[in-house]
Amino acid sequence: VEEKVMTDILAEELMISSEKVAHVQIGNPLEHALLVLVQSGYSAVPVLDSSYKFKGTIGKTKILQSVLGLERFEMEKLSTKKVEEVMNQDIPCLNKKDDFLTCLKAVINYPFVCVVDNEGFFDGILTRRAILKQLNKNLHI
Amino acid sequence: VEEKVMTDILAEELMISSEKVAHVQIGNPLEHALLVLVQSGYSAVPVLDSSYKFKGTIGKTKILQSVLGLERFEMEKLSTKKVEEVMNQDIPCLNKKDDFLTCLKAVINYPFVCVVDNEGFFDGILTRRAILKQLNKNLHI
Ligand SMILES: Nc1ncnc2c1ncn2[C@@H]1O[C@@H]2COP(=O)(O)O[C@H]3[C@@H](O)[C@H](n4cnc5c(N)ncnc54)O[C@@H]3COP(=O)(O)O[C@H]2[C@H]1O
Ligand SMILES: Nc1ncnc2c1ncn2[C@@H]1O[C@@H]2COP(=O)(O)O[C@H]3[C@@H](O)[C@H](n4cnc5c(N)ncnc54)O[C@@H]3COP(=O)(O)O[C@H]2[C@H]1O
Repeated sequence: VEEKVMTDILAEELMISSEKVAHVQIGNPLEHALLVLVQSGYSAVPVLDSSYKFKGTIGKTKILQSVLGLERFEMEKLSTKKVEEVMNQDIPCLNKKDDFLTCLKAVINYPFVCVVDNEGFFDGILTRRAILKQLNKNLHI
Repeated sequence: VEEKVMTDILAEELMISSEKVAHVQIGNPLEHALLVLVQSGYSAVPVLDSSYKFKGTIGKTKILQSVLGLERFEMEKLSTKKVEEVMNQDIPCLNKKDDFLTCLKAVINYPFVCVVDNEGFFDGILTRRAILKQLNKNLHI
């Protein structure tokens, strides 16, 4: 098993860089966020502010839970509610220089983790798929 | 690296067994399926028939895409559309005796894979989290 190779890999080599990441802006209404999620097909995406700083993540579950009434999904409420009201802010982040094992541990409980620089600017996302592909490459048994 | 330990692990040791897996029935209307998904919080779950045979998977994305009209999400259509109209049937399955590497390869492109016996009965699901936790345990560098 090529352990040395794996420990040399950094987050920045495995991450999907920011320009390829679908995201929403913190001020957007939930209606726009849900449209981005349904059209892109992603279950959750990062939330950024207007200067591209990382703010949180938002997913279909939280959006739909926020409009689930006693009788039906009250979709009309999506145009008045904002992303910042339902986004998830307690997600761990990575730095692009973090090593492979740090990345692996980060994605155990999260399908993706945001890679953020020291000033909070969004660099990209590190996905479980990227970690699993790398592990599959390195584990020749 | 404890490779021998990893290669001895089978799908049945890592899977979430069927009684703990949220699922929907093939004949259910999409309205019920979406409710199960939003209330459980899962982005997708297995679809079974009345004899608990595995039929496919269904997720929020496909359900919402199927009712996205030009102007709005046409949620009223969810009560007439059925699970079998939008479920995903081309997903690979595993057998409970499949080894660790087979499981790892299976979850590279799927957040979870269904474990099914020779007659097509549903045994459980193998998730990316279970694979990542095992890898984290075994990779002491
Ligand atoms: N358009 C597509 N083409 C091919 N495969 C697709 C796909 N959309 C989803 N998948 C597959 O489904 C997995 C789960 O996607 P999900 O949207 O739930 O969860 C995704 C999504 O929330 C987020 N994500 C991934 N790529 C993204 C991107 N370019 N922009 C924004 N978010 C992204 O990271 C999570 C984990 O992604 P990961 O790649 O590990 O795992 C993905 C990937 O294996
Ligand atoms: N109630 C909860 N408690 C704690 N953590 C939670 C959670 N719901 C979701 N998560 C976390 O979020 C990940 C993605 O969940 P998702 O629902 O998109 O995607 C899930 C879902 O589609 C399915 N799944 C997992 N457990 C399930 C269950 N008991 N019944 C039905 N489907 C399940 O397998 C996918 C991958 O699951 P995995 O565990 O690898 O990864 C999960 C887990 O790390």
